[in-house]
Amino acid sequence: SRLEGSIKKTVSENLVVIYSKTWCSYASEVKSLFKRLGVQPLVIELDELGAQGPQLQKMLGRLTGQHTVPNVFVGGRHIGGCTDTLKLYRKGELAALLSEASAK
Amino acid sequence: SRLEGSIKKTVSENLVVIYSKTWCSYASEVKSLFKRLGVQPLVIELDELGAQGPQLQKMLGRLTGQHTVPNVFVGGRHIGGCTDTLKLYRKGELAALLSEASAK
Ligand SMILES: N[C@@H](CCC(=O)N[C@@H](CS)C(=O)NCC(=O)O)C(=O)O
Ligand SMILES: N[C@@H](CCC(=O)N[C@@H](CS)C(=O)NCC(=O)O)C(=O)O
Ligand code: FES
Repeated sequence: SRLEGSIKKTVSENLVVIYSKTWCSYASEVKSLFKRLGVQPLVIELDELGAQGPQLQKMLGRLTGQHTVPNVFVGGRHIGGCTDTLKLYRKGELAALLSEASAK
Repeated sequence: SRLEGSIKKTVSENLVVIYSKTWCSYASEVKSLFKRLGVQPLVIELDELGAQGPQLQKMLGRLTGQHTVPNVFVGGRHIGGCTDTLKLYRKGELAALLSEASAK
């Protein structure tokens, strides 16, 4: 579908993509984590897209198995939500993913 | 007002009151914190109250200066949001507040 295609294009063309909601503190945490790492993520605020927001969230759920926000992609790869991202960061794996993806 | 009166009554009559939203992970964190402490908080889900939800949230903002959720009261005292509650917990002050308030 067009929606699925646009998501795949977005996550493949941007080092870090965060599907987010403006009011959500978990989303704020991942946004500031990447900023601290010197990365400017592409942030898509699902609550600012009118009717398209819920549609996007539903399609993301279908594509990734994750129906919640924040929904985080690095180098085109789905890495998960806030907890997953922080876990990778603490293990040192996030930095590795970022450098590997930015080298491509 | 009636709304202000009902909030004051609610927080004075219940050891722990959490104004929450069902989808919010910060709210989930404080709810499970109190459960781990053996306390059964009174949880008011603002997103399940129809039009009254935003009204309550606004009045809480006026009364406490805090416009966000979760909004946490212990022993009738406003203690803050998720971050504030966790801070008090780590300092050991939350347990003290709880025992002091439950002794009354
Ligand atoms: N463990 C997940 C929790 C994700 C979660 O529950 N997100 C909430 C917001 S904090 C959510 O998406 N709720 C449903 C919604 O907003 O549509 C994470 O770390 O990201
Ligand atoms: N630092 C605060 C953050 C509170 C916050 O930003 N809460 C968000 C949800 S996570 C909120 O209330 N957003 C506006 C809304 O939902 O009406 C805390 O620890 O509780
Ligand atoms: S909405 Fe509160 S943490 Fe996401």
